[in-house]
Amino acid sequence: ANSVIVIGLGRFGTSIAHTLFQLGYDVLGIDTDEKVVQDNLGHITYSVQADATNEDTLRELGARNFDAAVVAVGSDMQSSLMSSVLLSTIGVPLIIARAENELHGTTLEKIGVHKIIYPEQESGEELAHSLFNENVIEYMDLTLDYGISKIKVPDHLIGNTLKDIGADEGLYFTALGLQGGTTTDKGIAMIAIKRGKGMLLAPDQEEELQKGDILIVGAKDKQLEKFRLSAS
Amino acid sequence: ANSVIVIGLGRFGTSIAHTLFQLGYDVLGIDTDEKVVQDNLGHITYSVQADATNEDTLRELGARNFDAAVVAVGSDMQSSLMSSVLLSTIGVPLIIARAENELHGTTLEKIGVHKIIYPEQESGEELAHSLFNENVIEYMDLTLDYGISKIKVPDHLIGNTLKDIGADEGLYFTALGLQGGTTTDKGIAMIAIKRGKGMLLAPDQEEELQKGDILIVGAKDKQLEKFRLSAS
Ligand SMILES: Nc1ncnc2c1ncn2[C@@H]1O[C@H](COP(=O)(O)OP(=O)(O)OP(=O)(O)O)[C@@H](O)[C@H]1O
Ligand SMILES: Nc1ncnc2c1ncn2[C@@H]1O[C@H](COP(=O)(O)OP(=O)(O)OP(=O)(O)O)[C@@H](O)[C@H]1O
Repeated sequence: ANSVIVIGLGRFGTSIAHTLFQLGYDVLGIDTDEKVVQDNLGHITYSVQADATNEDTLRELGARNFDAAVVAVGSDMQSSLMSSVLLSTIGVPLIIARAENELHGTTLEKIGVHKIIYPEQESGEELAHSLFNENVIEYMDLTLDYGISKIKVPDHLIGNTLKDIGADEGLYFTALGLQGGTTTDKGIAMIAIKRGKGMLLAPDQEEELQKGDILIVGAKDKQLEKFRLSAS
Repeated sequence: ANSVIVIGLGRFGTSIAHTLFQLGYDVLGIDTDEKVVQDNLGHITYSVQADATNEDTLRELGARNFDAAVVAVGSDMQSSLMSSVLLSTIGVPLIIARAENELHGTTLEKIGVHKIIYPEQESGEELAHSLFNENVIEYMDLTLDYGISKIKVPDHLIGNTLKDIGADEGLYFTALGLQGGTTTDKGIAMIAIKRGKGMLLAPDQEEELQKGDILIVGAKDKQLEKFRLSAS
């Protein structure tokens, strides 16, 4: 899979388009709004001012040869539906569209859209799960009670080394590897420290936490709670 | 933490409010729009028609006693800013607000909002990472182009050892640790394999991938793409 058309370069469309481009895909962004098209130049492969509800335009842009299309038009439901029908007619193999509400979503499915996204609803659910964990920027569960968290370094841990705060040895990983892993009893695994634009993967014990650090930590839920709460 | 006020019951606000309620929190939802207030009755603890930019109203509703507040008003930036200032003045300990754009977000931070959410941008990035791959269950970005992905093991990799598929040595982590980390050039880091209810952390090179495995992989975006695409 190599190329994607993104129709509608609002916040949702722009964010998909830029991320896809950074992932190495060829991205053609289409929007009727000239300013928005200008803003995207250089951030994606091609940024074109055009009306995606015009079949000739889509065909001339080579829509038929793209691997996927994302219809990121939100509030203009008519444009969203029309572009989706055209993409389906033209034969783009994978069409994803965002929907304003369930009726819009159901309609999109009926006209051949393969996957429907509800951006606001999805971020709302996500936020609800991390609401009271303010230092926890993100959480990925691995098992029922073990997960990887992205945590802002708690103020009072700044200046401490990993050894001080009881994070496991960098060797932790290797030791685990040699034993074939499966240990969630060893405490906090400091997987990485994101600092500025860079990242320290498996930092060693002498590493000192600095202001602004973002910690990528693997730990059992209870250990994580202790770590964060001892952290606050 | 037990109770949350959600101001603005659009799609984002409604989704946070309902999810929080389902998670066991007490949720007070406030909106000026009567229909929206009606729709939420029964789905959250209290649903009230009120203007959140009115300080007396917020005080009468007991805002002071809530553990957190989410300002989910989006396009009405003035309402968003005013409610946020009031919540801060009233003393709600944790205030989270959604922002329409960076300027809005920066302004919210300046007036005391603790955490800013950009729903559309966040769903856009998330979608980009799983667009072509039903296999990517979840993605956590660490830096601009390096992230951790939770991936269903691709069928044709089953039976291969980590060595076969080019995942880095278990020693990868230690080597990095000794060098002080910052390497994102070494390829795919197989951080863990989730298998059944258990988890292998830093599995060694001889580990054979099995059907049903879920791989926790650290990699630069382009390497991840190659890994997954070679996978399909
Ligand atoms: N027919 C069309 N062809 C191309 N682009 C279109 C068409 N109709 C709308 N757009 C573009 O789609 C973009 C997104 O439109 P929308 O009205 O959904 O904005 P939005 O809801 O603010 O988006 P977001 O929430 O992603 O910021 C706009 O930039 C708009 O110009
Ligand atoms: N001062 C206010 N007090 C209470 N509710 C308000 C106030 N101002 C706006 N709202 C409500 O906030 C809700 C969200 O408003 P907004 O204009 O952001 O809609 P939206 O952008 O479509 O939201 P979403 O994207 O979450 O669906 C609306 O239901 C609106 O009635």
